[in-house]
Amino acid sequence: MIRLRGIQRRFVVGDQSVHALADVSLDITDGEYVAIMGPSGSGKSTLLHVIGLLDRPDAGEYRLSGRDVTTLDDDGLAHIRRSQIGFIFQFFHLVPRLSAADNIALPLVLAGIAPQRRASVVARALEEFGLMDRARHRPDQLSGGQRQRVAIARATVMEPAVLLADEPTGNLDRATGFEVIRILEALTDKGITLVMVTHDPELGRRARRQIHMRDGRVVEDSGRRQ
Amino acid sequence: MIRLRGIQRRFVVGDQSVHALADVSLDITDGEYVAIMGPSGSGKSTLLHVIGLLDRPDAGEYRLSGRDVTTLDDDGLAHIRRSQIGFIFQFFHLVPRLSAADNIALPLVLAGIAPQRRASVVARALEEFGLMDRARHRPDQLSGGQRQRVAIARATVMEPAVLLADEPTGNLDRATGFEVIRILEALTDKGITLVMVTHDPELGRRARRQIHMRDGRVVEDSGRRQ
Ligand SMILES: Nc1ncnc2c1ncn2[C@@H]1O[C@H](COP(=O)(O)OP(=O)(O)OP(=O)(O)O)[C@@H](O)[C@H]1O
Ligand SMILES: Nc1ncnc2c1ncn2[C@@H]1O[C@H](COP(=O)(O)OP(=O)(O)OP(=O)(O)O)[C@@H](O)[C@H]1O
Ligand SMILES: [Mg+2]
Ligand SMILES: [Mg+2]
Repeated sequence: MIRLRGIQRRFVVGDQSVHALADVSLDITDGEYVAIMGPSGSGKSTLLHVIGLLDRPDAGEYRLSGRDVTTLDDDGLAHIRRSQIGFIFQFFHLVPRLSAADNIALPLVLAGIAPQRRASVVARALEEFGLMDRARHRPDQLSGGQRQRVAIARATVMEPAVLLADEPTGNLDRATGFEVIRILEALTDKGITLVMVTHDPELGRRARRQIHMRDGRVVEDSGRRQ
Repeated sequence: MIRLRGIQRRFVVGDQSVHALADVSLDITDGEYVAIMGPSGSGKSTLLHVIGLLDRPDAGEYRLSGRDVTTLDDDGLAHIRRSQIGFIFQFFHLVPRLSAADNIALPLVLAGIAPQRRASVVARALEEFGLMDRARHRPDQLSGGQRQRVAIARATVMEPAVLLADEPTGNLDRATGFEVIRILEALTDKGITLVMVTHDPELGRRARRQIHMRDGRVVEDSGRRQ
């Protein structure tokens, strides 16, 4: 379903060139549960953004469900993102002026879900993530871990085919973190593909497959068939 | 050195009142190394902000080095913060338009340190935190863990008497996280008071004293003398 070949992503700062991704090739099949790990700065977030169609590679090929997505224009990418991909950002990117409930509702609004159905779906998400008495709080009125949970609820509320999670428990205590991971793993039982970046080796071990990165490359892959 | 008695901090959202801190009393002596732990939303960041003079309690008393700081005006608080307190924020609060090097230099500029001395202090901090080839990058050109390290470098560059760290390793891999913790702990050898909020029980155990919070209260304190 996710097929990357020779992916390169470079950034230029001043006269310095950073190879955030250097020749990454990868296959992730439908419904797979993959952990991506590696040192700070090794390219994990960049890889997740390329997979999530939020960033275009400078070279290489990316086929999503058999389709070459590198040839799509911005509208084409936005359409696929909205219908197939849920993204949990490392730093959440919540809408500052919207309440927790309205942030979670956003994908439902964009999908044209009717208000009554939206309200019940959002209520269920708030309950699942322990946010029921924070529904009206805006992000700046929430703790770090509460914001993280709003970001996770927003990304999962449409049960997307592909769920990309960048450090989803980085701001959560152990117990809350495990509750969240159980919710995400329950989605894989429904056939959702889950790709999780994590610094926590204990969380990484729970995935069926572990990919390790260093300096923009995949240096280890427990699921590689070669 | 840090003496809190009956500290209350309430937030009002709509018609709901949140008791972020409910009757917190605490003594932290000079040079102590304390970990603050507890579930998401339990009041850890709020407590750290009150201690760091970034937030005023609604009730209760706070003496810092014997002085009642609740009676100070904003300028008075700013003066003490700048001269005595280093704060590592849960979400960093770096200046978007400044490079990593200039973000780290900020406390030195505010303290009137001469440019030549500043440059050597900043160079040493960049090296210590593995950021030498990211000196010119702005925050949006850095990975999550790189931003976190810039925030830590900025807070420690003046070797403040009190260092307050809110989840300083939340975005760091294990190895980088331990390097950072070793740097922070080395500061306690110089007599600096270190108060660290952490979700990582393994990091919490390294502190000489562990304080646990729940629902805005201190529910456990391994260092309490009563
Ligand atoms: N916009 C940018 N401009 C320049 N360099 C960038 C940019 N974004 C990322 N980088 C660099 O690319 C490298 C990979 O960044 P990335 O955010 O993917 O790392 P990461 O593995 O997610 O790290 P972390 O674990 O710290 O979050 C880093 O060294 C970073 O400095
Ligand atoms: N500005 C605010 N307005 C309203 N409520 C707030 C505000 N700031 C914090 N709160 C609430 O106060 C409580 C404590 O927040 P705090 O940020 O101190 O928690 P925390 O222990 O740091 O949590 P985390 O581990 O998730 O970072 C939370 O329930 C939060 O929703
Ligand atoms: Mg990252
Ligand atoms: Mg917090």
